[in-house]
Amino acid sequence: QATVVAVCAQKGGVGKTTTAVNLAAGLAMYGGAKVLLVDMDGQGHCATALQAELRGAAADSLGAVLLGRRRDLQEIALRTAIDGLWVVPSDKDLGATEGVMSGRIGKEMLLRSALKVARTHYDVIVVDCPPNLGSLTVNALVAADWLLVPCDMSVLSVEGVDDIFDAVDHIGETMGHHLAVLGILRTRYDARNQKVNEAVEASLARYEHYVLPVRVPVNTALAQAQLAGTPIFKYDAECRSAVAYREVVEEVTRRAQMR
Amino acid sequence: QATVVAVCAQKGGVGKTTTAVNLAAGLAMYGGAKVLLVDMDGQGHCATALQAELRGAAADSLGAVLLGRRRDLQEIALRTAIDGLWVVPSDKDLGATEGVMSGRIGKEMLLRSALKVARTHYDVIVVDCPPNLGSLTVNALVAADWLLVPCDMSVLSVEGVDDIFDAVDHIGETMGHHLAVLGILRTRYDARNQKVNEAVEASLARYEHYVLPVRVPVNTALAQAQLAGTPIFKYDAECRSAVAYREVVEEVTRRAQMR
Ligand SMILES: Nc1ncnc2c1ncn2[C@@H]1O[C@H](COP(=O)(O)OP(=O)(O)OP(=O)(O)O)[C@@H](O)[C@H]1O
Ligand SMILES: Nc1ncnc2c1ncn2[C@@H]1O[C@H](COP(=O)(O)OP(=O)(O)OP(=O)(O)O)[C@@H](O)[C@H]1O
Ligand SMILES: [Mg+2]
Ligand SMILES: [Mg+2]
Repeated sequence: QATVVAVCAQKGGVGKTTTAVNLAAGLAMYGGAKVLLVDMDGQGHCATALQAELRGAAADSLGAVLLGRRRDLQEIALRTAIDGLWVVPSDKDLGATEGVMSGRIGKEMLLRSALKVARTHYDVIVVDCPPNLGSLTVNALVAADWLLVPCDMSVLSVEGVDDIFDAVDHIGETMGHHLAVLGILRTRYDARNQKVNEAVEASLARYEHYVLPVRVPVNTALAQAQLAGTPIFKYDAECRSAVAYREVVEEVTRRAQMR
Repeated sequence: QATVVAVCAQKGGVGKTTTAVNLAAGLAMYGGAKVLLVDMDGQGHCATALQAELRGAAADSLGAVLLGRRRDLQEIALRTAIDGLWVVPSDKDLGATEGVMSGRIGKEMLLRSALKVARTHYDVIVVDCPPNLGSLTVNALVAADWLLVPCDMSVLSVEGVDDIFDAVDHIGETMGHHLAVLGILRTRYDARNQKVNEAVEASLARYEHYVLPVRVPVNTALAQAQLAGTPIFKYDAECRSAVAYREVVEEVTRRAQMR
């Protein structure tokens, strides 16, 4: 059975996609795992960030699978040039699909049932989420075993962390699904911003053991890798953010007791 | 009649709130205008970024006004310590309200009618939007005369610009509401990121005359000002981003033919 990790944050632009893509690629490249990356964000940025690696074209849309026209998410997964990494791209109509989903019985379980078979064929499934706590994110949380919360070093990002923890508690109470929090990943860390860093660290202190020891530094190589359509490890394996994301892969593997 | 400017971008974290707050404050402080800042994003970050300036507490929630329990948005506007600047904070339940709104006749016009009276009391109304093209953003577009699109210097942000232009066209065709595009504002500009900057500028070339001449540089003072809960002009009036946002105020005033 695969371990499912949802990468969520209500705040926009904190590095959800950057983390989901590089975590999935790193687990395949360094962990030897068979990994499925699922993009539940209608922006479709997982595919953009892995543009150069994708092979083939999707047989149908993610929306079609979520609405039950196809039973198994694997049917629309794309192979990549990276051994062990497969991607389910999102589709631009996911926003409209969300409206249709809201009328379905068990509307929060659609992704979870679409992954039922896939879970027996992969070691890890990583799910990228949109910047909100709407039904696509709820579907990801209900399908997941673990939650990883990227948070950049800003007061606006820290504020949203409480909301996602509340959502996890709420899903536990109302749906009986007990997702574990893998951790909070500090992104865009710049040692020079002392004043704001101190305020953020002080706010995160209440989540102490959840805050991952590794911080992803501000590093332009990440945006350059996205321009090239490849993970940071293939773009510049020794840059500071590649080193950090390798540590993220190790820390996630340890905390989620993978293999 | 007030000029209404919606600040929208589907991409998260590109500086919508930072721009909406500093544009609204700048129009009041330097343009001598009476300005209402409306926060249509459930994250509520306009209030966070102006925490130190807000006076008094909201009589009711934005959701209550949108759903018609109160007729006029001014009833819940908060005064600030900045002469001429008033703020309608969002509320955490805006996400749930969005669900209720979708069942209402004229669901896209709720903000527009809530602003009907306010438009006769202000010179400018600035609306901050969430990172999606859902019904709260559509409400902002239908209520607005002008659209300002922040876009940071990354391939992922540029990709979403097409979608917002499509949404504007769609609103024109289906609702007969012809919103004008004020422009695209480049944010987080860092001259050192030559490779990505060139790619972004090449992608934006098709929007040529829409791209505002001023670029907002990467500047940690903006996050520091948000930590202090005050606009950049009060935090550090001579820093690079304060200079840039003063130019944004001038450019917006010129393009939207304000007084
Ligand atoms: N550590 C970092 N250093 C520098 N830039 C970064 C870093 N992490 C992410 N970025 C850049 O910041 C931007 C936002 O990152 P990303 O798109 O991954 O965030 P997101 O949370 O997925 O956004 P959204 O809320 O729109 O889904 C991207 O342009 C990305 O290249
Ligand atoms: N020019 C800039 N230089 C440095 N940091 C910036 C700049 N503009 C914005 N920021 C920071 O980037 C983060 C994102 O900005 P902001 O929250 O305004 O974006 P947003 O588009 O409103 O995000 P969301 O999609 O979550 O609503 C904030 O922490 C802000 O302080
Ligand atoms: Mg993303
Ligand atoms: Mg915002």
